[in-house]
Formats: sequence, C-alpha cells, structure tokens
Amino acid sequence: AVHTIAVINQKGGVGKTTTVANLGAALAAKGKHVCLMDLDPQAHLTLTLGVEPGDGPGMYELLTGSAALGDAARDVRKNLTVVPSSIDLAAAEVELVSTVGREQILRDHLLKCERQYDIVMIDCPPSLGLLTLNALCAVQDVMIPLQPHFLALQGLGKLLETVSLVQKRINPSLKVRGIVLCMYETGTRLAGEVVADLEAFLSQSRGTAQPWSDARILSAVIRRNVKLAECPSHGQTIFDYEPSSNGAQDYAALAGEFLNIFAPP
Amino acid sequence: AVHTIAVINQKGGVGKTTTVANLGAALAAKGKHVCLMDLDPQAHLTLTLGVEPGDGPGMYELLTGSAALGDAARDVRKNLTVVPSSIDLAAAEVELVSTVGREQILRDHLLKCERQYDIVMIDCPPSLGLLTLNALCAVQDVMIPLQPHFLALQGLGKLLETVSLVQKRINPSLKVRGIVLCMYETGTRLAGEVVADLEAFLSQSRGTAQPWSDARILSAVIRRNVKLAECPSHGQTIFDYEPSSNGAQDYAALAGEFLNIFAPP
Ligand SMILES: Nc1ncnc2c1ncn2[C@@H]1O[C@H](COP(=O)(O)OP(=O)(O)OP(=O)(O)O)[C@@H](O)[C@H]1O
Ligand SMILES: Nc1ncnc2c1ncn2[C@@H]1O[C@H](COP(=O)(O)OP(=O)(O)OP(=O)(O)O)[C@@H](O)[C@H]1O
Ligand SMILES: [Mg+2]
Ligand SMILES: [Mg+2]
Repeated sequence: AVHTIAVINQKGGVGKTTTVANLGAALAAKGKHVCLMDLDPQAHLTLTLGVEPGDGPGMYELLTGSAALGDAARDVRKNLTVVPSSIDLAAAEVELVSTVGREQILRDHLLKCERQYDIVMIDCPPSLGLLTLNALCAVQDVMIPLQPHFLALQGLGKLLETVSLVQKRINPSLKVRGIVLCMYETGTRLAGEVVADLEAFLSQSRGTAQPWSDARILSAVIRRNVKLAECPSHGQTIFDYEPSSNGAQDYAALAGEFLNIFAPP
Repeated sequence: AVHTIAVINQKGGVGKTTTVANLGAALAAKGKHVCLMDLDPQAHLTLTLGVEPGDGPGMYELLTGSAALGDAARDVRKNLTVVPSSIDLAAAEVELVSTVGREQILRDHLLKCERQYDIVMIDCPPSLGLLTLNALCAVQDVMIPLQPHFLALQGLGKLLETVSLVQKRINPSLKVRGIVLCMYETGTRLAGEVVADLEAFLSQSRGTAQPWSDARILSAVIRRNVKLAECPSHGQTIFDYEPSSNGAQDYAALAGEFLNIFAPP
C-alpha cells in the first residue's frame, strides 16, 4: 500500500523543501517508487529537481480538476517523480475557498494512485492555509522539519493545534509520526537545549489521544552543510552534486530511519 | 526629523527580527532615540526584547484605534522603545480588510510621533499581506534582509514588485535604500555568487525611476553566529548577551553604515 506523508511547518526556511527533495532522492535510490508533490506556489521543490514551474500540467491542474495524476507527474530520476508547482497555485488557494469538498480534492487523487507508488511525499508552503489543509486531509502521516532554535517550539504548538483539528473533524487516521531536526549546528548548547525541551513536550503526550502521541524525534539529524544550499542552483539533489558530503550522508541515514517509522514492512 | 524604515522580506527566517532587535539596540547605544515596532503576530521581536506579548496595549490597539503611540510603546533599554505585538494582530489583518483608509492607519501614527524619536523601525511578518502593506504605506524607507542563498533572489523580485505598486499608487516617496546580507557564510562560493547576481541586478536599475534605483548592498554583512540565535531565549540583545561576539561586532558595524544610508545628517 502507498504511504502518504505531508511535510509541514508554517515557519519559513526550516528545511522542508531540502528534506523532501533529498530524502525523496535517497528513498528512490533505495528502490522505492517515490512521488514528490510540490504544493508551494514558490515552486522551490520543482526548481530544485530541475523542472520548469508552469511548464505543462502540475499541482494547479490537479487541484482544479483539469488534469489527472498521470498527466501532472514528471519522471525526474530513476524511481523518482515530481508533480510540479507554479505561481498559479497561489490563485488556487483563493479559487478553492468556495468549492464544495475543497479539502478532499488531493485526497481523492491519492486514493487513486495506490498501484503506482510506494511513497508519496508532499512539500507544503510556509503557512497553515488551504493548500496545507489539503495536504493534511489527504495523507496518513505528517513529518515536521524543525530548526533547533529558540522560537521553533512556539510555532510547533500552533502547528499541532491545526493537525489536531483536522484529525478530529476531517481525517481521523492522521498521525504525526516524526520530527526531523534540520540545519542542526552540532556542538552548540542551543541545539541541545531545544531538543531537550522538545523531548519533554513529546513525553507529556505519550499515551494521550493526540495525533502526535507517538511522534518521535528522528535520531538522524541533518547538519548545516552549505552543499545542501548550493545544489538547488544546479537543479541537482545532494547525491548528484556532492555524494560524499555530510548533507548526502545525513539524508541517506534519514532515509533508513524514515522507512522504519513511516513505511514499516 | 524622524527617519522611518520598514524591514521587509516575505521569505521566512532570513533575519528580519534579529536585525531589527540588534540593529535597533546598536543605534540606541549610539545615542539615537529608537522606536521598534513589532508588526508580526508571532511577536518574535517582542519576545526577543523580553516583553510579554499581549500584556497591555500594543500594535493591535494602535492599528484598531484604541490606543495612541504613547500608551503602546514600552521602554526596554536606554533610548530603546518597542511597540509590542500579540496574536490579536492576526485578527487585525482580517478586521482591517474592509476599513476605509486601512493602509494609512500606521502612517497617521508615525506622522504624529516626530518629536519623540530619531528612528522608527518596523519588523514585518513573512508575507506581503495587509500588515506589511501598512508598513510600506507608513514609512519613507525600506531595508531588506537577505540570506545569500540561491532562491533568495526569486523572492526579492516579487517583493520589489509590491514596493513598486505601493510607491506608484499610495506612497510616492517610498524608497528601498539598502539590502543587508544576513546569516552570511564567509568563504563559501554560494554567498559570493548570490551577491554577484544581486549586484548585477541592482546595477541594471541605476538611473531608472524604480524605487530601488539607489538601493545599496550594505558592506557590513551579518555572519552566521549561533550567539545571535541564543540570546532571544534570554530576552536579550547580542550586546547584553555576548558583546565580544562576531554577532555584536557585525551589528555594531551595520549601525554605523545604516546611519549614513538611512539617516544622513
Ligand atoms: N542543512 C542545511 N544546511 C545548509 N543550508 C540548508 C540546509 N537545509 C536547507 N538549507 C538552505 O536553507 C534555505 C531554506 O531551506 P528550505 O528551502 O529547504 O526551507 P523551507 O522550509 O522549505 O522554506 P520555505 O518555508 O520558504 O518553503 C535554502 O536556501 C536551503 O538551500
Ligand atoms: N546571523 C545569524 N546567525 C545565526 N542564527 C541567526 C542569525 N540571524 C538569525 N538567526 C536565527 O535564525 C532564525 C531566524 O531568524 P529571524 O527570526 O531573525 O528571521 P525572520 O526573517 O524574522 O523570520 P520570520 O520570517 O519568521 O519573521 C532565528 O532562530 C534566529 O535566532
Ligand atoms: Mg519550501
Ligand atoms: Mg521575524
């Protein structure tokens, strides 16, 4: 069965896109059939994978019903497909406001794609608006990239509140399974303190009915590595660009752990 | 006369708040009377300066007309005042939509504060919505913090488009005077390439009627320094927390150049 994951954080610049692109590539390299969806009108995932935003049907056409998943999905690597974004997607957020069943549109597409993919991962924009809502209604699981900085936990509370609302009212099987620490500065007191606070927060929810009651902080962290910031300008993943870098090692390690947590055999 | 500056970038996590807090503190230390305004419902500037969001009148009351600047401004250091934010400000963005003269509200407050302050700096949220629009209508100058990463320039284009619209239709004297490079990773090829692209872009606008035709990249860059990420958790500026750090040095240098560009004698 296909495993569907929304990668979410309303805070900007915390590593969502970098994670979807490079974790996706690492999973494809392990032989999984992976479909990545760019739900951000900024189309950074699209650009990172070397696709021209707006060039042919993509996420916008999918959400407005003028294309099927088969038309909108592009092969970008062996085992790796992307449904690209474009600036039109910003309009979709407005156009969809008064559409009946508006949160379910993406869900219906995912339910039809069972035969093709092992993993579908959705890169969300930095907001809790209608696009992100569509992702939360459509998937089984949530993964949250988090930068271990002081104010990151404040944003997390608001995010979990939104997940809880969607889980209670629209998508009962929704679960937050993991938090991945991105842009991690090893050896700094700050990272250690934020992680300790996060662990304390999560342990308080164990055994409750909250959709994050089983959420784990993945032990594979993604360290700061300028190579990860360089490869998008070449339309490359870290594995194309600099396979021996810390960035490549970290995302390869993350892929292994990800499979155990999000797609157990 | 008071100099009014909006600090803007719709991209998240690029250093807006860190710059407003620490540049503000550096200017206050130089003897300027500085008022910082927190226009972000996330209230990170408020928290960074050790003020409790929502505790007493603040930005929300200012925008909805239930408080004057004198009531909403708090002294936080010698020569340094903050108008705090709170989560109510998110509601203001919706409430103000149908208010006549909605973009002018902040402008009217600033026009009345001439006697008190040398510099008023507004910390904007990561969006180009009604709150940011209020800031753009209210100030004379714009400063743009930018992280020298590949996709930063793409967001800049969209931001300048918005500044241009406001300048043409509502605020003819609006000017983008400076871009400050934040989270700068010295010695990386990436930073050098992005700065070269940015310089090429800006040189094309010299002598045009665009509001950024005189914009400069400030030579004082703010290097990555974990101390800058640590001090907010203590409600401290970098000058309180670690005055000998690179972060403190960089913001002190920025303050000197800032005065030449934004508040020349
Ligand atoms: N581990 C890392 N080391 C260094 N740079 C990184 C790392 N992860 C991401 N970056 C860079 O930081 C910036 C922000 O990352 P990214 O775009 O993945 O965040 P995001 O959460 O998707 O942002 P947005 O909210 O705008 O969608 C990008 O320029 C990216 O290349
Ligand atoms: N030069 C720097 N070195 C290290 N960390 C930094 C630096 N500047 C900012 N930070 C940290 O990076 C994070 C983002 O910075 P900041 O909050 O100032 O960005 P912002 O643009 O205001 O974000 P937002 O869009 O959410 O308002 C914060 O945790 C901050 O402490
Ligand atoms: Mg992104
Ligand atoms: Mg901010």
